[in-house]
Amino acid sequence: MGRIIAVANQKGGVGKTTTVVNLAACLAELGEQVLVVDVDPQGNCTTGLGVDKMRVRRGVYEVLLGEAKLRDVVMSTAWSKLWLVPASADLAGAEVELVGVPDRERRLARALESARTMYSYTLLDCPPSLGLLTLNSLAAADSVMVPIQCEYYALEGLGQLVKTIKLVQQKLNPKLVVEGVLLTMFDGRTNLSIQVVEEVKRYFRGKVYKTIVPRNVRLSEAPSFGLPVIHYDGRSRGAEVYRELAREVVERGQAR
Amino acid sequence: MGRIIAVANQKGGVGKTTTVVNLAACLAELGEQVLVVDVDPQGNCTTGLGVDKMRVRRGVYEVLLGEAKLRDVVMSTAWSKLWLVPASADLAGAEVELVGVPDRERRLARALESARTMYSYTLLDCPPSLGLLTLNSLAAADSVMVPIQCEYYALEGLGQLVKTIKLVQQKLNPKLVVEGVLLTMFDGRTNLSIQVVEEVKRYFRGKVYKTIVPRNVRLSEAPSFGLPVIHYDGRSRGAEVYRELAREVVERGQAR
Ligand SMILES: Nc1ncnc2c1ncn2[C@@H]1O[C@H](COP(=O)(O)OP(=O)(O)OP(=O)(O)O)[C@@H](O)[C@H]1O
Ligand SMILES: Nc1ncnc2c1ncn2[C@@H]1O[C@H](COP(=O)(O)OP(=O)(O)OP(=O)(O)O)[C@@H](O)[C@H]1O
Ligand SMILES: [Mg+2]
Ligand SMILES: [Mg+2]
Repeated sequence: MGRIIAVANQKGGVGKTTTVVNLAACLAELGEQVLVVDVDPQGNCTTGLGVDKMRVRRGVYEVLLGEAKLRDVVMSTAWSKLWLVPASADLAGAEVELVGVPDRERRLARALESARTMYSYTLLDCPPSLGLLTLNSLAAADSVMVPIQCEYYALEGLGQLVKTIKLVQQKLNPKLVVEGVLLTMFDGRTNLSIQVVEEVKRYFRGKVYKTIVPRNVRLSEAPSFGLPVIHYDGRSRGAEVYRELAREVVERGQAR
Repeated sequence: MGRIIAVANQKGGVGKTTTVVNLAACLAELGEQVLVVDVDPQGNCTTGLGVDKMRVRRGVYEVLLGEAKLRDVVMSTAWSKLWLVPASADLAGAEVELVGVPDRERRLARALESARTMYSYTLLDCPPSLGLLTLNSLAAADSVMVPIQCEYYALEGLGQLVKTIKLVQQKLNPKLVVEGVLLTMFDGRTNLSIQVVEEVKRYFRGKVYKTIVPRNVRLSEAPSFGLPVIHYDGRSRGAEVYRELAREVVERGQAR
């Protein structure tokens, strides 16, 4: 059975989209069938995978509102084992439109039921908030991966995030576990980065991936070409690290 | 009369909080009375100004729900002309709690009426979304400052942001203008940064500040000491640049 992993953190700019796009591409390179679901109204994942947003007719919004089934909105990408449910333009309005709708937090979970049999990995890219779109993703997921930037402000929101995950486990999705914590934008030249790494390892004892993503300019350049980093510059440090992460994610899954 | 400036961009991690904390400190250094309002449930501004969140009893949440007046929640900071309305813990729940409440987008605007006579500058730090908290800030503000990171993904959301500002001008706050666009985390060594600067200057013709904030490690270290950068390392490039920005903001205001 396929695994559904939500990539979430309400702190902005910590590398959620970069992780979903690049981890997905590396898992597909390992031969896995992978589905990416862009639950962020900004639609960065959609662009990062080279899909022109002007071509997108239907996506996550239509699935949440029950106007389309999953198979109606899945798009192919330039890579054979990598598929995408894009963020369509209306997604920004979904939170308000779903107010008062019964079972509004579990609409994505129901729609993704069929994904488990078709894809070995489904990755959900969340917006930088703990609102309805992120709740839908946490309710739909088997596990949540938390990217944390090696910066001071990034430590602040961890308490709120952990509280939200516990609430989701109690009320919406008892089987949700923390898949792992991924340290991103590490810069070994600064004491700050080293302090944050130590602090996060203490806070999330045993859950932190061995793979640490360094700051690497190739990772920030690749999206402007609509390419995951392994297809933009396969020999870069950014490409190596996300391949390492993909292997670690596969191994952790088998161990469970 | 005092000016109210919202600092907003739904893209995460672009330097909204860093700009509010440091611009506020530099305006106070120029002798202005400055109020910072932390409208982001993460509460990074509160911490960045050295205020212990455990000490915070009431803040923006209580003002929005009408449980407290502005003068009841303003806190002093370590700097005499710099004041703060902190983000209290309950702020994360405000968006849901205000659903169905009449005039819910203009509650901050009404509460800040009195701020104009007491402070020459009121800066509003927004969360990374276009939800109710950001709408309240745009409805309350005279102008909006948009920090834009010199990265590819940061360009994507500009259309949605401009659309939201136009909607607010039509429905909530006709006098709202774009104060200016601030380019942040510029790294002159990468082509990407240079391309983004050119693109933004084309898109926001005439609205882009001359001051461009470079990537500077002092800016990311200062928050861990609860200090604005001018009080952490006054001779750093980060301190120089935000002093430059403060002078530019004051001059633009006089010109209007
Ligand atoms: N390891 C890295 N090295 C260099 N740049 C990076 C790295 N990871 C991400 N970036 C860049 O940093 C910016 C923020 O990353 P990204 O957009 O993936 O974060 P996010 O958490 O998805 O943001 P948001 O909260 O807005 O959704 C992007 O411009 C991205 O290209
Ligand atoms: N010019 C800069 N140079 C280096 N680091 C910076 C700079 N500006 C901001 N930072 C750091 O980058 C991170 C993101 O900045 P900040 O938190 O101010 O952005 P934000 O837009 O407020 O984020 P959010 O969307 O989560 O509210 C922070 O850790 C901050 O310390
Ligand atoms: Mg993202
Ligand atoms: Mg912020």
